[in-house]
Amino acid sequence: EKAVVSGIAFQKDQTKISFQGVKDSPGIASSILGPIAAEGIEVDVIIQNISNEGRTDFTFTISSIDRDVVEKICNTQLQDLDFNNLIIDNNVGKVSIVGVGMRSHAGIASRAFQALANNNINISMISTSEIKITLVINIDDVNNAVKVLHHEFELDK
Amino acid sequence: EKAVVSGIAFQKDQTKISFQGVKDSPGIASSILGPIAAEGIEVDVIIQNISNEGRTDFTFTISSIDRDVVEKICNTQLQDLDFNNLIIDNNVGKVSIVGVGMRSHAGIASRAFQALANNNINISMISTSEIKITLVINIDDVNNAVKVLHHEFELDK
Ligand SMILES: C[C@@H](O)[C@H](N)C(=O)O
Ligand SMILES: C[C@@H](O)[C@H](N)C(=O)O
Repeated sequence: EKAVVSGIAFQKDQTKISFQGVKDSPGIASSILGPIAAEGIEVDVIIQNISNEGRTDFTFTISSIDRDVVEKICNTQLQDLDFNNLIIDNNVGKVSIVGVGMRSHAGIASRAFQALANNNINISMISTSEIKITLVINIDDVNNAVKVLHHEFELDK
Repeated sequence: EKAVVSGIAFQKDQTKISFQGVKDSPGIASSILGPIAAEGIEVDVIIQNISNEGRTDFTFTISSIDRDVVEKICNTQLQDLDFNNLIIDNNVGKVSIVGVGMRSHAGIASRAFQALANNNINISMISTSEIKITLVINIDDVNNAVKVLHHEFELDK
């Protein structure tokens, strides 16, 4: 599968919610997302990495419009959840490299990471699929990141 | 966008590589993936969550066939990388809920998480996109997870 980058998408109106240090046991992910889903909130990226000493971070992004509703759920229905720290951050932007065959080419992801590094843009979260590499970055870096990635993948021709 | 689950995909031949405690600064993601991409290794899921006290975990999955080559890269080209712990785990399976509109419906993800929880299947890693919810789980749980998710999304009719 030859990788072909077809475009760079971005969003600037995102809020990141992270429950840090949740227990890594069955039912935790559903207990966090359940009340949010019940409100019909659109959740974008969901990321959870492997646990360390039985705990892990469960992070997701929502549209900033939904921040107040979700914050209220966190402080009411989720107040009894066992976690170390809750982070709610509005300074979140997202850039995605869209194409086909993205997965089979670590080269595409590696080029994207390198191009951002050369421009001193830090990557806060990473999530990939066959058609997309999604990077959560600081909202102030979004414009520059889009330019850098357009250039790297020669989409500005 | 109405969410429609069209199928459940799974893979059992995956190996998980996790650099725990890497510095959260520009260039780190590229320095890890660069040497692996240079060998033409196909990398599947890449996951990185937000950092905690300036460090985070960078995790990815590869096909188990490539384990030895990647392990050698970790022990040679990546030996000078600043990290706390390297995990290489073969007991890794992957199930994906495939469809359209997945992102806009936290309900789909929440139902999947709940169904797995009800069957005592623990979720080790989570990565989502519009067309797919990818869950990394223990290889021993893959068969049961596929059955449970087929039933939950009425794909077994
Ligand atoms: C942390 C959370 O994902 C947990 N492992 C679960 O299965 O729900
Ligand atoms: C950890 C790694 O992703 C780092 N933040 C980078 O931008 O490369």
